[in-house]
Amino acid sequence: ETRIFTVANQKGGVGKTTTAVNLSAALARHGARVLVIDLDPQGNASTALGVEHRAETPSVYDVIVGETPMAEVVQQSPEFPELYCVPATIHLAGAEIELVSLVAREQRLRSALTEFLSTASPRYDYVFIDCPPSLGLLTINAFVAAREVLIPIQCEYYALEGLSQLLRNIELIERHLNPKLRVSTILLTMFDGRTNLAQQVAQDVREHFPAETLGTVIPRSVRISEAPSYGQSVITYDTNSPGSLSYLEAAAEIARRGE
Amino acid sequence: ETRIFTVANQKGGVGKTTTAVNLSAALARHGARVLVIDLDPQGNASTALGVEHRAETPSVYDVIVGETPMAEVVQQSPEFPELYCVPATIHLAGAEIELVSLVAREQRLRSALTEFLSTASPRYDYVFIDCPPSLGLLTINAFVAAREVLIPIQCEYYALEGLSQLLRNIELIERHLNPKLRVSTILLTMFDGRTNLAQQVAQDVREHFPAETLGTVIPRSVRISEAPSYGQSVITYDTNSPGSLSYLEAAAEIARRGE
Ligand SMILES: Nc1ncnc2c1ncn2[C@@H]1O[C@H](COP(=O)(O)OP(=O)(O)OP(=O)(O)O)[C@@H](O)[C@H]1O
Ligand SMILES: Nc1ncnc2c1ncn2[C@@H]1O[C@H](COP(=O)(O)OP(=O)(O)OP(=O)(O)O)[C@@H](O)[C@H]1O
Ligand SMILES: [Mg+2]
Ligand SMILES: [Mg+2]
Repeated sequence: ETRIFTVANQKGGVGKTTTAVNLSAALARHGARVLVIDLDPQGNASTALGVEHRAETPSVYDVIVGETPMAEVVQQSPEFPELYCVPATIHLAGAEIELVSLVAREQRLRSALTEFLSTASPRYDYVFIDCPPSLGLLTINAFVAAREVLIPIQCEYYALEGLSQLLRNIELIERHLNPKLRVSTILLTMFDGRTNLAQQVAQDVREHFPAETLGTVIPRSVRISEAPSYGQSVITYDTNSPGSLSYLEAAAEIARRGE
Repeated sequence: ETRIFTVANQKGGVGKTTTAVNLSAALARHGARVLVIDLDPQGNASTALGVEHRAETPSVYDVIVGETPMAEVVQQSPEFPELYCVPATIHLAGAEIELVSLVAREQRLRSALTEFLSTASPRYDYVFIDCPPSLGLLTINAFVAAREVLIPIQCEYYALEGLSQLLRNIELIERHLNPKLRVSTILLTMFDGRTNLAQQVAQDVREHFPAETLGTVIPRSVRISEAPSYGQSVITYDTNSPGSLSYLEAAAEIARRGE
């Protein structure tokens, strides 16, 4: 069965996009068929995957606010033959307010994705939905469409402040809109082992979420932050760098957990 | 006249909170009377300023969704005698949806702030409004209430992607809701001089916005990210660290520009 992840955390700049892009690339490198859905109006994931997303490009906006079938907007990423992306364009910026008054406003992504996956051939192994840094209707659509939540947590002080709010929101969605949803994976990002702060945050998170927190930790690495300026994942930009190897390891760990 | 800044950028994790808190502390250290309004449901600025913001604490939510006068929720920060804060609590998370159907939904913060400043004695010299990483009704309220916009820009690749969207939104507000609003200040943050990427982004930003971009650049510094875990600004946490000195310099530059 296709594993569908929502990559979410309303705290900004924690590595949601970087994680969605690099885990997807790592899995696709090993032959898995992977789809990334970019739900962030800034379109950072679309940029990092090297796909077209100018204003007139067919995008996820047309799928959730219009009724365009997802198959018509999916693009292949130049990164790997098995890596695909539903891009985000600037139109998505108005989607939250537009969705408020639409019928089935929380489920529009789920219906579009269910239809797409049921007819896709060959089958997709993974879907990663990259969310904006908020808990509005776009992120709610992602929670309703997914089965698993992946929470990137930056090893910084503010990381834990918003976590309980995020978990409460996920519980609400589980109870009212998507009983299958569960927080399956927590990934520690931007870990700088030289600072006490990072070690403390990492320890705190492991103590609170021992089962969900991956053993693999993503280090702070300049190569990771340089890759998107070339329209590449760090996996292709610098395969043997610590940043790339850590995402390859995290992808392997996620794949193993799903068996 | 009181200078009122909105600290905004819908890109997450670029240093909005860190900038609002540390500039305010730097100005207050030199005797200016400063108010920080925390408009982020995560309440990071409230935490960093060491003020109470548990769920039952009177907060900015009561001011903009209820009709509580701002004077009743303002708290003094333990950081400096001249530093005050209107805290954010968890209730703010629902405010965007609640505001949608309220009368004068974009102007509720402006009316509350105008009333507060007109009766405050002594007068406030500066107000900084810390925004969440989105362009929803909370950030719109901040744009309507302010006269100046301060945009922190992280010296990373994605920094420039969302900028044109932000500037377009500010222009819309200026045209329809607040003709006095202008982007007065751009501050480069988390600058790591060892990387080409940071130098390129800084150069790009200065070329596009020569007048607005401050000469002072905020370096990436662990002391800055450690300070909030002690409920302090970096100004009091480690006054002579590069991070603190850069915020003191940036504050002086902003003060000079306003003369
Ligand atoms: N492990 C890492 N090491 C160094 N830099 C990183 C790392 N992970 C992400 N970054 C950089 O940090 C910044 C924030 O990461 P990213 O944009 O992925 O976060 P996000 O959670 O998607 O942000 P937003 O909340 O705006 O959507 C980016 O400039 C990115 O290149
Ligand atoms: N100059 C700096 N050097 C090192 N770390 C920094 C610096 N400025 C901010 N940080 C850290 O980076 C993270 C992001 O900063 P901050 O929370 O201020 O950004 P923000 O734009 O307010 O985020 P959000 O979009 O979630 O509101 C925080 O953990 C903060 O401590
Ligand atoms: Mg992102
Ligand atoms: Mg913030």
